[in-house]
Amino acid sequence: MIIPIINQKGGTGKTTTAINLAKGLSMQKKKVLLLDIDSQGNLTFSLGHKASESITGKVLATRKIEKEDIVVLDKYLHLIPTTTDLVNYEFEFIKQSYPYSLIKDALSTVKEDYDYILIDCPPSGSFLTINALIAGDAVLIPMQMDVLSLQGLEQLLDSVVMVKENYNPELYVLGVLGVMVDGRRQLTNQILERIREEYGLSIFNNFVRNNVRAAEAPSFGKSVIEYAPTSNSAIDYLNVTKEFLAITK
Amino acid sequence: MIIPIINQKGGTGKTTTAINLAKGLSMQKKKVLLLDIDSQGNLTFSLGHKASESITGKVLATRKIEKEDIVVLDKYLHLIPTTTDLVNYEFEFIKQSYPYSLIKDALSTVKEDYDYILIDCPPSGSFLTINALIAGDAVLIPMQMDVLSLQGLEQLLDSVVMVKENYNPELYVLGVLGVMVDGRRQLTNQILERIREEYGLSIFNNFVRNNVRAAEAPSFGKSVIEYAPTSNSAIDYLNVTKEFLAITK
Ligand SMILES: Nc1ncnc2c1ncn2[C@@H]1O[C@H](COP(=O)(O)OP(=O)(O)OP(=O)(O)O)[C@@H](O)[C@H]1O
Ligand SMILES: Nc1ncnc2c1ncn2[C@@H]1O[C@H](COP(=O)(O)OP(=O)(O)OP(=O)(O)O)[C@@H](O)[C@H]1O
Ligand SMILES: [Mg+2]
Ligand SMILES: [Mg+2]
Repeated sequence: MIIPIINQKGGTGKTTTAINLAKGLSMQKKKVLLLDIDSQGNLTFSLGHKASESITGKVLATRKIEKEDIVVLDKYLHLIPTTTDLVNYEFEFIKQSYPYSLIKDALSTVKEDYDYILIDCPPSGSFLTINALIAGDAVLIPMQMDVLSLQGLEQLLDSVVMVKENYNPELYVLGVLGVMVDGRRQLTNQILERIREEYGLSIFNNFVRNNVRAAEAPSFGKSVIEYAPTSNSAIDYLNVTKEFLAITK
Repeated sequence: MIIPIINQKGGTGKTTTAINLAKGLSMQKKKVLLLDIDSQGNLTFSLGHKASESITGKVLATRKIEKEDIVVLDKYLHLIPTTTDLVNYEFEFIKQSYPYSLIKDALSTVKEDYDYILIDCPPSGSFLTINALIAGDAVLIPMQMDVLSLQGLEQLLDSVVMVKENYNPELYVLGVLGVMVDGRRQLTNQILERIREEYGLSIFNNFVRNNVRAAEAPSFGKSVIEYAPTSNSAIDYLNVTKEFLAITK
């Protein structure tokens, strides 16, 4: 199953969610591929990997993934890494009118080998993001519980509708995942209310609390599940993994 | 003085800083123009303005700003608003190889009318961001105090160097502004340390604390300075304004 982890609003825990959900799933012996399509390469960096070139750019340009393109982090967790060169690849894709099916085509060469392919998306609504929506089966939307995040949700849903109508009718929203949630704020509940009533989207019952360990983990090149296994964020992500498995059975 | 408010890492308080610094400066009777170059239009939305089209896209396509393009919020605070159409404009600019001087050229038609022009940049390193760096006199970098933000700083400084060497030798970094700072975290001090030692950048003495009022303000279409004048974030931004004025005299 191909899952874009998507939100064009910046800093909403997409990368942190991609890493920790992937880690949680791999610990349950699900075969997981992580695809880093953010030219800033936070996912690649946060997993302690330094690529010599943007493998993502290369596999999208050629529309196939070969064995040597895949970084094996462990038996159940694989990665297609990127560097900042991906900016140049995206620039060329746009200039030369490449189709929006690059990610779908590239992933089709390996999708039988994995239970889940998680795509870490950049904070933008542009070319690569649309590509991810076209390739995806169901989108996971990590979101902060504030006003501008709600704005971002609205814009994202417009893109989902556009892709469903024109390219990928089977695409659906798996759910919204609350991240960096401060349960004491009234604003949190107001936003949750609006998501349910105005957009009718599923919201994960589990959410990820604001916890400094999650912010520290990238400097150790590890998921917070590995870096600080008893921390709130690690426990939250394990619970999110359990719920994710239940709703994607 | 043209000030790009820039950080390609997502969710680092760029828009919140653009609004509140602009508001603080206008309260000191400085003439300020805000330019929204983020196709998500958070700045435009957070100021309670709904544009019928992306004025930003239009003025960049024509490379001039006319009187009717400017939204007068009050006597000292003006805005060039955008809508999500800006995505389409940027797409065309790239496809048709427009030059990187669009923002510089457009702003040259009005820069004599303002003390400060603040440019709210999107979380990306792409076409419009490079444009903003080429147009800018000095960049202000709002940053969270965590590991991935440090990664973002490194990439941003590469862009600044590239622009200085090839287009705009006068460009400099005004300073890094800590936002959503949690003073209790050890991580905060570790990051501040790294910024000073590894990059030798100035850091504002004042920083903006994490405060829910700042997250609530956009739904009222106001700066947090107006929405919650006695809140920590309002006071922090007024102090930041005072420091900004001192260093840009
Ligand atoms: N639960 C959490 N508690 C505290 N900090 C967190 C948590 N989750 C993520 N962070 C930190 O917040 C910042 C933003 O998170 P992250 O980079 O995962 O978001 P993103 O949506 O991928 O951002 P971008 O839009 O830039 O790609 C990062 O520095 C990250 O380490
Ligand atoms: N001092 C603060 N305390 C609490 N929340 C804040 C503060 N400053 C900003 N926020 C909230 O954090 C979120 C991110 O801030 P903001 O949108 O200003 O960042 P940005 O860098 O412009 O994001 P993007 O990269 O998406 O453009 C917003 O919902 C905003 O309302
Ligand atoms: Mg990310
Ligand atoms: Mg913004």
